Formats: sequence, structure tokens, C-alpha cells
Amino acid sequence: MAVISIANQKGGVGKTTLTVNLAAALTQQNKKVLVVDTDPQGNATTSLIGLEDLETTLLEIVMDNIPPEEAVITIEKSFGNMYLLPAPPELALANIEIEGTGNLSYMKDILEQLKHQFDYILIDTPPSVSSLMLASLIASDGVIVPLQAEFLALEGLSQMWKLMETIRNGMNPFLELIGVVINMWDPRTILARQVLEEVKRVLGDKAFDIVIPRTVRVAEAPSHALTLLEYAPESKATQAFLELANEVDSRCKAM
Amino acid sequence: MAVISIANQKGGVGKTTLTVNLAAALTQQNKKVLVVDTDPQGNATTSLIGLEDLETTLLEIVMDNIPPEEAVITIEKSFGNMYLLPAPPELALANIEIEGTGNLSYMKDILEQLKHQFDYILIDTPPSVSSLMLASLIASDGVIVPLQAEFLALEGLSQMWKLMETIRNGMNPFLELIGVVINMWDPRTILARQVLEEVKRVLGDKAFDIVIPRTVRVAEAPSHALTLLEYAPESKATQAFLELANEVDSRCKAM
Ligand SMILES: Nc1ncnc2c1ncn2[C@@H]1O[C@H](COP(=O)(O)OP(=O)(O)OP(=O)(O)O)[C@@H](O)[C@H]1O
Ligand SMILES: Nc1ncnc2c1ncn2[C@@H]1O[C@H](COP(=O)(O)OP(=O)(O)OP(=O)(O)O)[C@@H](O)[C@H]1O
Ligand SMILES: [Mg+2]
Ligand SMILES: [Mg+2]
Repeated sequence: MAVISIANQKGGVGKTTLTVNLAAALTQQNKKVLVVDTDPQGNATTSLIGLEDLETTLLEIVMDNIPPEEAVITIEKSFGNMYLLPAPPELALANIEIEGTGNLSYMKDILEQLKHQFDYILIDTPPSVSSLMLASLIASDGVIVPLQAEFLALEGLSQMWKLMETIRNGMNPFLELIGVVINMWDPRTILARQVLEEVKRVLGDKAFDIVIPRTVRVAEAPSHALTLLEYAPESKATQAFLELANEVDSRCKAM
Repeated sequence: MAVISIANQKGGVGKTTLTVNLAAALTQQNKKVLVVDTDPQGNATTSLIGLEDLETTLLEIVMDNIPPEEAVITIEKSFGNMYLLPAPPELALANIEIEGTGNLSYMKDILEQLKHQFDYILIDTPPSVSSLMLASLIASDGVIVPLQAEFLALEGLSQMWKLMETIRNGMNPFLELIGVVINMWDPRTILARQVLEEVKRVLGDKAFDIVIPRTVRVAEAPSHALTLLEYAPESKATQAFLELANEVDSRCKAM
């Protein structure tokens, strides 16, 4: 069993895309996977179930002490059941209230009650360093960092590294970097190749060999509330997610 | 004189790119422009001056009451001087402390002391709803929202709208939406055309007619600490920023 945060404070690098499609790929490989959406944008929620009215979400669990099982939604897919703990937009302003309390272990407490039912828990985190992101890192065994092969995104990697150090030296000494995965890969640009070389030089085997190619199919799938496995099963990006799932599974077994 | 926040809680849509290059375009049209970087990632700071050690930044002004003029950096460009109030990475964890105080008018107080020296103040905001973003909106006359022509980015627009309503009904009744500008425009995808139609239908003339095309030149410029005007003066994206500056200037005169 592993709890994994998909995190990068840089925005728009593919955190939600990776969370949803890695969860689908792991499910296809007979793992029982819970997706926890901690981003008030609710993109993981929209990508999996569309725009539905939700009664119980992460907000009610944190603010009203509702048992977490009550909020978990089962989503029947052709390749198996996926499970989701959704996030509402109201979580944004509530997050500023939660930050006032200084309690950063609420996520760890919630996931303690759910862990035994799943092989993996994947947490989609919001961009920017915030208590929502810190609480997710504190609750996690490992982190996967999606990275765009661009200059500004590369800059952010050192900040992500320092943040993980702070968490490891404080609230969660066991937090490991499972790996960095390049997303929106476009081999035609020199910039992308320069960034990939730099990432491999700096990170060594912490950089996954698998890269997720840029393909418009990825950006279309959420508007149909479909994972890439269903929407474009033959796409190179789908193959990349399936290979990544294999690699993540073997790295977690070695953790 | 206008204070404008460049904001969208969705990550990676081009907030920093728009702030830096719109500031450059307005400077070329003989306006005196201050860029305020409120994102702890410091991408606007890196894009304008590279990775320098900074003594006084936004953090020292907010936490140590240093006069704001002391932190303003002058950057000599071929087309005129640009001005920057930089952000350090330490602002991220300090932000959680600032949120505890509940004081959201600190940015307004800082900019009151600088306003008289400039024609425009453009504020680059971080992704996610946070006190850094709220404080910037409270200090602003108007907001420009960059938008990627993709499904998940379109979802976020209604949340941005609700957030502006909350601010208008509370701390800043004068806050106006100057406009929404489509960035990373790629006419080849059907998805992009569908999103553009939807934006025009929902927003009417609040949607700028000018779109910023996707071009790798934009992503390369920050690694040289150059604005697009210097790095790729003939690029279609540069032309778009110059046209956008004209349009923003006439909309602000009518505000
Ligand atoms: N490999 C890819 N190819 C093409 N488009 C992609 C790819 N990965 C992600 N996208 C698209 O890029 C946009 C950003 O991705 P996504 O929303 O997953 O990033 P994020 O890091 O979760 O963003 P945020 O920081 O706002 O949470 C989305 O519109 C998504 O559909
Ligand atoms: N028109 C464009 N064409 C090509 N690349 C672009 C364009 N606009 C932005 N980019 C690139 O896309 C990435 C995201 O842009 P940027 O960092 O400006 O977004 P942001 O909204 O400020 O992100 P964040 O939410 O992390 O603050 C950057 O690498 C940038 O160089
Ligand atoms: Mg996301
Ligand atoms: Mg930015």
C-alpha cells in the first residue's frame, strides 16, 4: 500500500492529467486505487465524473467530521472500478481558514481511515505552496513530480526539492521522491531536449525514462469525463501511462 | 494610472508570460510600468533579471516594513526602462503566516505609496486562491485573465468570476474585469476553436479579439532573461502583445 502525492507548485504541468491517467492505468493492472482531489479547482473530479452536484466531499470531512468512507465515490469503468474522494470549489476559501488553525495533519488522519481498503492512494494537489499541498505531502509515502520540459518549469524543481527537504526534516521523515516525469514532451523543440538533458544530469535515476508526449487527445478526454485509456486507447500517451504504471509499481515495491 | 492584476487560479495558462510581455509592450509605447511579482515561484523576476541574489523584495516590505521604493529595481531595455518589485521563494511559507493575520489590505497599502510614479502597475499573481492572490485583487482597479483554449482551463473561468464577485461585494467594489485573453492559441485543434466560440458566447466584448499564438519563442525568452520584444521582435506573438497593449490602454482610459 502506498500513498502518493502528485505535486509541483508550478502550475499547468500535468498534475491532474497524471493523477487521473496513472490511476486508470494502475486500475487496469488490477490495483485498487483511490484518487483524492485536494485542488479546489476540482479538475480531477471533473475529469472523472463530470460536473455533478456533490453532497459529501473533502470539505465536509475536514469541517464537519463526516466519516471519509461516506464521501468516496465508485466509478465503474470498462477496465475496473475507480474510486474518488472529490473536492468542491468552496475548499479554496475554507483552505484559508484551515491555514489559520495550523493543523497540517488532517489529511494524514483522514487517509489513515481509508488506507487498508486500497493498493494505492493518489493525491492530486493544487499549484502553489499552501496548507492543502503541505497536508498532502505530510500524509504521503512518496511524491511523483510531473514536469514540463520548459525553462520556467525547470526553475521550479529546486523549490520543490527544498520543500520536500523541509517536510522530511519535520512532519514526515519517510517522504520519498518516487520520480520526476517529463510531460507534454515535444521532441521537435531544442528547448525540450535541453531541459531533458539537464533533468537527467541533475536527477539521475530519479528521472523516469518514460516521457508523456504532448497530444491533443489528452486535453480532449476530460471534456467527456473519460480517462485516456477509454478515449484514445491506441495513443502513444496511453502507452506511456501504462508503462509508467508498471515502473511506479516496481519502485513502490522497493520503497 | 491603473493597477491591474493578471490572475487566473488555473495554473500554467500564461499569467507570468502576459505580465512580462504586456509590461514590455506598454513600455515601448512610452508608458512607465511597474511589474509586481507576488508569486513565490518568482517567474516574473527570473524572466526579467535572471537568477540574482536580491536583498530587498516584497517579503521584506511586508514583514519588516521597509519602504517599497527601496525594493524597486530599474531594468534598462533598448525600448525604455522597465521597473520590477521582485518576489523571493521564502514568500511561500511566509504567505501561510500572513494568512493567519487575516490582513488582506497590505498590498493596497504598499501600492498606494508607489502609484503616483507609474502609468501602470501590473501584478503577476500565483495560481490557486490564496491570500497573496486576494490581496492583489483588493489592491487592483482591474483584472486581466489569461486563458488557455482547453477544457479544464475553461472550467476554471466560472470560479474566477465568482471570486471577483466576492471581492467586488466586499473589500474592493471598484474591481473591473478588463478582459479575458486567449493564450497558447493553436488554430489546428478543434478543441481550441470550440473553447474560443464558448468564451465569446459567454463573455461577449469582455473577451479580447486579440489571441496570443503558441510559439516556442515565448517559452525560450525567459531562459535569456529577455522579453519577447527583444528575443523575437518579428514573431506573431510579439505583434499580438503590442496590439493587446493598445487595446488595454484604451479600455483603461474608459474605465
Ligand atoms: N501530455 C499532454 N498533452 C497535451 N495536453 C496535455 C498533456 N498533459 C496535460 N495536458 C493539458 O494541459 C493542461 C494542463 O494540464 P493539467 O490541468 O493536468 O495540469 P495541472 O498541473 O494539474 O494544472 P494546475 O496547476 O492548474 O492544477 C490541461 O488542459 C491538460 O488537458
Ligand atoms: N503563447 C505561448 N506560446 C508558447 N509557450 C507559452 C506561451 N505562453 C506561455 N508559454 C509557456 O508556457 C508555460 C506556462 O506559462 P506561464 O509560466 O507564463 O504561466 P503561469 O500562468 O504564469 O503559470 P503559473 O500558474 O505556474 O504561475 C511557460 O513555460 C511559458 O514559457
Ligand atoms: Mg491540476
Ligand atoms: Mg506564473
